[in-house]
Formats: sequence, C-alpha cells, structure tokens
Amino acid sequence: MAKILAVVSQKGGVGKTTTSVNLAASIAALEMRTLLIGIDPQCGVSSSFNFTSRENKYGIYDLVYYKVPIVEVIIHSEIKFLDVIVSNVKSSSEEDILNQTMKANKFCLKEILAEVVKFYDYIILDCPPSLGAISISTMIAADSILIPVQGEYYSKESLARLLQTAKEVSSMYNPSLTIEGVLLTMVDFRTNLGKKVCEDIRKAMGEKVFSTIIPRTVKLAEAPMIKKPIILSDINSKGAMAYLSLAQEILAKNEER
Amino acid sequence: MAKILAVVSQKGGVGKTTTSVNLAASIAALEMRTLLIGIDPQCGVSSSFNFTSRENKYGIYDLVYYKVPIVEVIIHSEIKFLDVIVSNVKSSSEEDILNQTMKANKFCLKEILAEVVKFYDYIILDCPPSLGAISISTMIAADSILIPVQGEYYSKESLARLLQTAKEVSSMYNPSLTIEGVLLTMVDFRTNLGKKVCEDIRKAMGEKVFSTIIPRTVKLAEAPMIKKPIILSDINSKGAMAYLSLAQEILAKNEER
Ligand SMILES: Nc1ncnc2c1ncn2[C@@H]1O[C@H](COP(=O)(O)OP(=O)(O)OP(=O)(O)O)[C@@H](O)[C@H]1O
Ligand SMILES: Nc1ncnc2c1ncn2[C@@H]1O[C@H](COP(=O)(O)OP(=O)(O)OP(=O)(O)O)[C@@H](O)[C@H]1O
Ligand SMILES: [Mg+2]
Ligand SMILES: [Mg+2]
Repeated sequence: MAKILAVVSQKGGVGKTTTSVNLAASIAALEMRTLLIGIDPQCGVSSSFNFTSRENKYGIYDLVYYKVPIVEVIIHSEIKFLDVIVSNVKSSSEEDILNQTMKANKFCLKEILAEVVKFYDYIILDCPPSLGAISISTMIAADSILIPVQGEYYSKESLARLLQTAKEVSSMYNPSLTIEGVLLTMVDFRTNLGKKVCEDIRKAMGEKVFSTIIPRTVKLAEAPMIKKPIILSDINSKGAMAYLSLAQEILAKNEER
Repeated sequence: MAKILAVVSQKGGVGKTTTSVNLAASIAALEMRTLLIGIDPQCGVSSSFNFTSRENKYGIYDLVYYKVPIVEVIIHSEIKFLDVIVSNVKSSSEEDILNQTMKANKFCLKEILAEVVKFYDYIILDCPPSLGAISISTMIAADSILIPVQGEYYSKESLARLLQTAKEVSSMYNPSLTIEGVLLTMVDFRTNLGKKVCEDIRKAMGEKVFSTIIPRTVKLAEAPMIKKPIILSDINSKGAMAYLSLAQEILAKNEER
C-alpha cells in the first residue's frame, strides 16, 4: 500500500514543485516504486521533465473531468522506478472547471488513487499555491502533508492558516491525515536571515522540522530550464545530495509500514 | 483620475507583493497620491507593514462582501502620499467566499474603485498566484497589468497563458486593458542563468520589458520580516534604488495622462 504525500503551501514560490519532483526522483533512486502527480494547474511538474507531446497528451484534467482510466494517463519516466502524471490544464477556463469538479466531489482524487495504491510504495502530489478546492481535495486523498517553508521568509500567520486548514480537513473528511514534516528550502547559510528563520521554525514546530535542509543553489534554480530532476543532471551537487538525504529521512520514518 | 495597475502572475513567489509594496512606496516618495490594495487573500501586503490590529480591522473582504464604505477601510501609512487597503481574509472559508463573490459579480472591484479614482494618481493592486475569479475581477478593474518574471526561471507556457487570459478579459469585459510592462525580478547578475532569462524575455516581449531590472538582494528578501518598504528601511540599498528607478520609468511613460 503506497504512502500518499501531499506537498502543500498557499505561499507561492517556496519550492513545492522543486521538492515534489526531486523527492520523487530520489525515492525512486532508492528503488521504491514512486508515482509523482502534478495537481497544480500551472503545469510545474510537466515543465520539469522532457516528455514528448504524445506522452503529455493526458493529465490530471482528463483523469478528474473526462474520467480517462488512470493507466492511460501514467507516463513512465527515464528513471526506473518513477512514473508521472502531469497536469495538462491548458487555460484558465479549464482550471476553473477542475476547481469546480473537485469542489463538487471532494473525494474524487481519493477514489482515483484507490485504484493504484497497490502498485506503488510512495505517491507524491504537487499542490497549487492556494488552499482552495484543489488543495483541499488533495489533502483528503493524502496520508500526510509535507510543508516547504522558504528559508528567507517565515510567516507565522500563513503557517497557522495552513495547519488550521489541515486540521479542518482531518476532522471533517480524512481523520488519518498527519503532518509528515516541515522542510526548510532555499536556505542561504551565509546570511543571518537563514539562521533566524531556521531557529524560528524549530521553535514553532520542534520535532516536525526535517533535519535535512535544502540549500539555495544555482543548480536547483536552473533545474526547470534543464527539464530534468537534479539527480539526473548533477548527482554530486549540493541540491541532489540534500534531496537524497530527505528521501532517506522519510523512508526511515516510514520503515515500519 | 488615477491610473490603476494590477500586478499579476499565476506563478508563485515571483515578487508580486514585493513589487506592489515597493513600487507603491516609491511612487508615493515621488509625491504622487498612491493607494496600494492587497487583493491577495494570503495577506502579503498587510505583513509588509507594521499596522496595528485597530488599523488592520477592515480590509478587502469587508469591502467586497460586507460592503463597508471604502473610506472606513483605507489606512494612512507612515509614508505621506501612501494609503493602503489590506486583505484581512482570516481563513480558507473566507477566501472561498471572496472568490465566489468576485465570480458572481466580476465588476465589483471596478465599481468600488470608481468611488476613489479621483483622490489618487496611482492605484496598485497585488494579486494572488492564480488566474481565478479574484485575479480576473482585478484585471477588469485595472487600466493595465504589470507582470513580474523571476530572473531565474522563465516559462514560455506560463507567460503565454497569462497574456491569453489578459486578452480574454480585455475582449469580454475591459477593452482598455493594456500591458504596462514585464519586470525582471530577483536577477542574479553573477550567473549565466540571469543573463539567459533576460535575453529570452527581451526576445519574447521586446519593448514591453522595463529597462529597470530588480536584482536579488538579501535586504529585499529580509523586507517582509522587517515589515517596512525598503525605501524606509534602507533608502541607499540596491533594492530601493531599483524600485525608485522603476517608479520613475512608469511615471515618465504615463506623463501625458
Ligand atoms: N533550493 C533552491 N535553490 C535555488 N532555487 C530554487 C530552490 N528551490 C526552488 N528554486 C527555484 O525557485 C523557484 C520556485 O520554486 P518552485 O517552482 O518549486 O516553487 P513552488 O512553490 O512550486 O511555486 P508555485 O507556488 O508557483 O507552485 C523556481 O524558479 C525554482 O527553480
Ligand atoms: N529582489 C529580491 N531579492 C531577494 N528576495 C526577494 C526579492 N523579491 C522578492 N524576494 C523574496 O522572495 C519571496 C517571494 O516574494 P513575494 O512574496 O513578493 O512574491 P509573490 O509573487 O508575491 O508570492 P505569492 O505568489 O505567494 O503571492 C519573499 O520571501 C521575498 O522576500
Ligand atoms: Mg509549484
Ligand atoms: Mg504575493
């Protein structure tokens, strides 16, 4: 039975897509069967790989709205144990339709994933920068949430709002939803700001903060332009090592599954 | 008659709030009467100032949903010519209500701003990271849109989708909507990536790209923690000079108004 992880934050540009893509690739590199799904209508996941237009033909929109069978939508990536479903939403009206469909049936994603949980060890869901219907329905389908926090800016109010929403989702729709952890991303160790945010977060979230910290590196900033997960483009870089260590930390925590 | 500028991008973390706050503060420093409105339910604008809870009492939510008179909601900031309206959305259910209200009456923001355009020279609107009902209704109320593009990552698809949405808004609801310009933000001049993105953007958008480029600086990354626009916390910093030069560029372009 796969562990389903949703990567969520309503704050934009904190590294949700970068974390989803590189964590999924790293878990697959550790030989765990992994499915990465780009739920975010901004198509961040599809622009992180070099899939052909034939491979990208179907995506989350077809799955949820046209009810295309999930096996038609799954793309086998060049990493052995990594499969991907992209978000192929092509316009804001399609985004609106996806939003309305997931608002009308909050459990639609959970029902779709139920068909494939037995084929995978981990399923990673990349969410849009909001706490609207798409993110809510994704949290209903998930076992736990991973919250990226940018190492240069930490807002107590926005973390509190996210935790409150997760609590509401768990009390109303998904009692087993837990917090996998808070991940510090884009941390620049040379500045005082980086050190201060790490301290503030550990004070607020204690044990829940992953010991792995993702540093700000040029190679991770470039990764979307190269259209490859960092473990494929530069396995020895600081970014690749950080995401591999995060994957190991998550596997160790979930070993008893 | 005020010029109404919406700062829009569906990509998260590209510098929409940083640009709205610092551009509004810089235009006010040039002695133009300026109103900054935080439309984004994530409250980015309110966390960029140090307003008291009494001042923050009302916001865009009260304006649009409870129809509180706009003069009750306007906050006079410590910068002489700068007034602010914050987004005081406190939960995801309030965010949903705001979304539904602006979807039901796309012109609600335009009707509200019509009451105050005569009191200001510039009105700056900070949008959420999406192209849903809130951003659409904001583009209907605006004269032009300013599009921040992060200097480390430029996606042709996501810029194309934004331009397409702006074209649809202008053909259906707001024929006078124009593009004020594309602003390169967080540019790191030391890397090849920064230079490549600047070249790609100028190729795609030519004249529409502002000659002012906003560099990536630690002081701008810290600004949300200091809760002050950068021209107040450090007028001599590269970030403050860049936003002042952007303000001058926009005023010069709109001089004939
Ligand atoms: N550790 C890092 N070091 C440097 N740059 C990074 C790092 N992580 C992410 N980035 C860059 O920061 C930008 C934002 O990252 P990303 O798109 O993953 O965030 P997001 O939270 O998914 O954004 P959105 O809210 O739009 O979905 C991208 O340009 C990415 O390349
Ligand atoms: N020029 C800059 N140099 C360094 N850091 C910057 C710069 N501009 C913005 N930042 C930082 O990048 C982060 C994202 O900026 P900001 O919040 O303005 O983006 P946004 O587009 O409004 O995000 P959202 O999509 O969540 O609304 C913030 O932590 C901010 O401090
Ligand atoms: Mg993303
Ligand atoms: Mg913002």
